[in-house]
Amino acid sequence: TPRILAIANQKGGVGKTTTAINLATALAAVGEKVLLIDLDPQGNASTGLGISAADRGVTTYEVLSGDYRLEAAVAESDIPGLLLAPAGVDLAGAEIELIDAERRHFRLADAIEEYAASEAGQGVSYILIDCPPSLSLLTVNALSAAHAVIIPLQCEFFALEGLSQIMRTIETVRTRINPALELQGVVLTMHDRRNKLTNQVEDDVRGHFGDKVYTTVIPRNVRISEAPSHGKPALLYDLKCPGSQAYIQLASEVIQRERAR
Amino acid sequence: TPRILAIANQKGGVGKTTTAINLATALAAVGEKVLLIDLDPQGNASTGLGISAADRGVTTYEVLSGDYRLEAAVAESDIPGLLLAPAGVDLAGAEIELIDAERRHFRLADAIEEYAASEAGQGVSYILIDCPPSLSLLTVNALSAAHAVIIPLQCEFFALEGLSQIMRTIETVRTRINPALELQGVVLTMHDRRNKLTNQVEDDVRGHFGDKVYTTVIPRNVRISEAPSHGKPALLYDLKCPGSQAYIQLASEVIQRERAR
Ligand SMILES: Nc1ncnc2c1ncn2[C@@H]1O[C@H](COP(=O)(O)OP(=O)(O)OP(=O)(O)O)[C@@H](O)[C@H]1O
Ligand SMILES: Nc1ncnc2c1ncn2[C@@H]1O[C@H](COP(=O)(O)OP(=O)(O)OP(=O)(O)O)[C@@H](O)[C@H]1O
Ligand SMILES: [Mg+2]
Ligand SMILES: [Mg+2]
Repeated sequence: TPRILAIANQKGGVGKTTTAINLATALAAVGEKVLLIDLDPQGNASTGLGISAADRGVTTYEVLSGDYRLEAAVAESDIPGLLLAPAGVDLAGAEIELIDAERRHFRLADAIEEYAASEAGQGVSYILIDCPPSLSLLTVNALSAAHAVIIPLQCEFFALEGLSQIMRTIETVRTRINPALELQGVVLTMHDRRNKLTNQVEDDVRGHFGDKVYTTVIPRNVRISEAPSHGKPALLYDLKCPGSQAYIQLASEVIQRERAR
Repeated sequence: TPRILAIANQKGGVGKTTTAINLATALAAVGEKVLLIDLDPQGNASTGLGISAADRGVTTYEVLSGDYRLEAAVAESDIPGLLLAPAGVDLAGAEIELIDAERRHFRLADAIEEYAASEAGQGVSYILIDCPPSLSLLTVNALSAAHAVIIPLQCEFFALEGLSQIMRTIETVRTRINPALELQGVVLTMHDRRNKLTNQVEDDVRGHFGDKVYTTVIPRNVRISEAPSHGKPALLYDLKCPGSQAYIQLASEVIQRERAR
């Protein structure tokens, strides 16, 4: 059955979507079969893979609300071995709409379990979930479904301040909802070696979290932020750029950690 | 009575808090009396003004839940003329807790109205509200209370993609809840003239929104991101840096627009 990884951090703009898209692509590039689930009402992971709002059929909103099975939302991307379940803007209303629903924390977990057991889900080895910048029902659904969490951390002060909140939330979900949930790791993003603040944040995080922090850091690299306007992951837009190379390295570190479990 | 400006954008990491802190400080520096309301459970605006989580008494959470009047949450900052109503982490639960509450969209508007009419609220000329990266009840409360919205827009593709969502939300709040709500303007943040993407985004936004976009742009400036780790606005940390100068210029543009109404 697939390994399910949530890409989560309530701090905004830290590189969750960028990590979800490029890590998923790098895993597909080394032969894994990957499903990327876009759980953010902004739908940036869907657009970043070239699937515009107009092209999306069934979205993760209809999956959470119980109207469709996950299989109905899963579409091929332009990348061999990479599937996408796109987001819809109406996801923003899910928190309120599911207030009295049965198993409202497990809607995604149940949908993934059914998909993984179905014909369509055979062969999928990784499921990555891109989360919105909040700790609301959507992120809790992702954490309830996941085996492990990857936390992208921008090398900035406000992002560092928020790390304890996401760590507490992971702990709460582990004790109350999903005892299997682990922290796979923290990945430093938009890392700029020349910047004093970057180095202070890195020292601080490695000091506190030790080898939970990946050796790989993702450098600030303009090619990464240009790629989504072409509807492509950075790996397709510019494979040789420092950002793409870092995500390829991160993928091999993620696989190593999975193998070492 | 005070002019109420919401600083809002559901896209994460676009510079909402940085704009709220530094615009509030710049307005106070030219003699306005300003109250900054932190409505984000992350509490970055509170920390950025030097008020750590441990030092906060009554927070905006207790104001929204009706336990305290806004006056009880308002504290002096280190900056003359700048007051702060700090956020608490429990704000994250407000959406669910207020699901059946009376006037749940107007809790903040009602609290501000009462404060503005009270002894304590006399003389306050501007109220700025820092919003979280979502379009949930907290942001709707800010938009329901506000006379106008300032939208910080990072010069990146995903941020541009999200602009239509916040515009739609403003329109919905205006037609259903708060007919007085206007868009004061869009401010381009983390602007880097040497970066092709920055220039494309700027051309696109100025093309669509014309003079709704402030002439002032906020340059990407490392001094801005260093300031919060010292608990100070950029204007106090390094007044001469390009970022601080841009926020001073933005403040005068905001005042001009207010006068021209
Ligand atoms: N390593 C990098 N170098 C340069 N730009 C980057 C890098 N990583 C991400 N970006 C850019 O920074 C912005 C924020 O990244 P992204 O949207 O992936 O963050 P997020 O955490 O998903 O944001 P949100 O909280 O809104 O979901 C995007 O415009 C993205 O293109
Ligand atoms: N002009 C700038 N130059 C350099 N860094 C900046 C600039 N503006 C903001 N930053 C940094 O970028 C990061 C994101 O900014 P900020 O936290 O203000 O955004 P936000 O929209 O409030 O984020 P959130 O969506 O999480 O509330 C912060 O670490 C901040 O210090
Ligand atoms: Mg994202
Ligand atoms: Mg903020």
